[in-house]
Amino acid sequence: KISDKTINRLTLYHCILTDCIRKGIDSISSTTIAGLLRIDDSQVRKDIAMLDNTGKSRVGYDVKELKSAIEHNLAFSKVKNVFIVGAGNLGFALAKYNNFSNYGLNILALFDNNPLKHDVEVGGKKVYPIEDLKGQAKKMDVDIAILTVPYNAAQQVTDYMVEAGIKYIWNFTPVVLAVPDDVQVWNENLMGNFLQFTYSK
Amino acid sequence: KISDKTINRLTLYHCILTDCIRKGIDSISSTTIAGLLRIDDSQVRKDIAMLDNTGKSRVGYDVKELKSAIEHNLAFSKVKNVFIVGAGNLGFALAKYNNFSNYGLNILALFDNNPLKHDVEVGGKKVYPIEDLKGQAKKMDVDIAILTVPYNAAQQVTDYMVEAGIKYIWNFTPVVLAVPDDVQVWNENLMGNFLQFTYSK
Ligand SMILES: NC(=O)c1ccc[n+]([C@@H]2O[C@H](COP(=O)([O-])OP(=O)(O)OC[C@H]3O[C@@H](n4cnc5c(N)ncnc54)[C@H](O)[C@@H]3O)[C@@H](O)[C@H]2O)c1
Ligand SMILES: NC(=O)c1ccc[n+]([C@@H]2O[C@H](COP(=O)([O-])OP(=O)(O)OC[C@H]3O[C@@H](n4cnc5c(N)ncnc54)[C@H](O)[C@@H]3O)[C@@H](O)[C@H]2O)c1
Repeated sequence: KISDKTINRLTLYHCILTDCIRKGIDSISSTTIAGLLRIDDSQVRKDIAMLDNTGKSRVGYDVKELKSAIEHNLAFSKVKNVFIVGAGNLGFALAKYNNFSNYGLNILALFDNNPLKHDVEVGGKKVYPIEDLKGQAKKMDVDIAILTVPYNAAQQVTDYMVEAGIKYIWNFTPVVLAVPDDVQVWNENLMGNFLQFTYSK
Repeated sequence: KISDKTINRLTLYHCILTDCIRKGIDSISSTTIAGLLRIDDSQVRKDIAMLDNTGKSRVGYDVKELKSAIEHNLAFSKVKNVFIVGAGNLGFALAKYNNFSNYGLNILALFDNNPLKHDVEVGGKKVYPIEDLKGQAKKMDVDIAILTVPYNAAQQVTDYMVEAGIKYIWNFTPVVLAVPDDVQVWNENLMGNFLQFTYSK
């Protein structure tokens, strides 16, 4: 099992490798990766050694092989079908973003309680009334939801999603959600990140 | 100095406390906070003990006092003036979001190279041509930027921002940016977070 911190680093290595491929660079050293991320070279080598491949030559790692090793170990190809609940500014931006599918994140539909949004198409995906969530979750076999409703609807909508069989909630709202033990929540704490980033300014 | 992980936890406690105030709850125990976040009660008590106030009574912490202690220790009131560079889907969603200012994040303007976006107003903020960045950064005394341009413009725009005096870049693009030593970058690794969240599914 790969730790959270390592998954975070491996996805950033993957960004660097994707960039190398765009620029036609075939091999890269751990020192180059470490320098770009301002982390220890030994940490990069340790992370890569954990992956089951990585053709290492005298001049460094093979870019294409390392990239596919990361994709394999982090299950990029495992399709994760997802609903977006709350088709507002943030929900729309996430729905229109077509890079998610490269990581296996497959947004199937959006849900909203505002009738003006129903039947609108965003990034090729339909906006359904929130009442349809349970039926559509069963029909499309979805148990992951991205929550982008306002703070004052967050807990109530969460209760509704849990009842509809949602087991994983990627929470963008500034509310810490109360859920049963068998439901996982990831709090996308954007403000916490910003405060960490600017704290020592 | 408060560690990154602690800042992350304190901002989540702040969300819980804000919710309590909305519901008219006056005091809260560390066990309740720990239960909501699925972390150790002793961790919560240790974090709170580090803050310089926290009226602790027999029934728990005083909600209002604890909330303002967190705001004080994390410098919510220190105004952080920020530009958004890349006025697309994500840039617009961030600009329209009015909760940022509660944490001291003050978005002053957006910049974009698409002439169709110039002079548009988003959330009360103007979109300027990217060429105006240097002049506006000096005029408004801004050295923090949120980067929301496409991946293929990320490095070039970063070079331009660094030249314009930007010292802190909150990077939403999937590109690891090369910057001089005196510039700080925070990679908002949304895909890394999603993979961590669904890895063990
Ligand atoms: N926009 C950002 O940049 C940003 C940044 C950080 C966090 N957030 C958080 O993300 C969430 C969404 O933000 P936004 O800016 O997109 O808000 P928004 O107001 O633009 O969108 C919210 C959407 O949720 C829908 N909605 C409201 N109540 C609902 C209910 N009971 N059931 C179903 N849908 C419902 C609304 O109709 C609307 O379409 C908020 O909680 C916000 O705090 C946003
Ligand atoms: N939308 C999302 O949900 C999401 C999620 C994760 C990451 N991202 C990343 O955030 C970035 C923005 O995504 P988006 O969906 O808003 O894209 P978008 O295409 O909607 O917006 C990009 C904006 O950048 C502007 N731009 C392009 N080149 C520029 C340049 N040289 N100088 C100044 N402005 C320039 C464009 O005119 C456009 O307005 C991308 O790098 C994307 O990978 C987006």
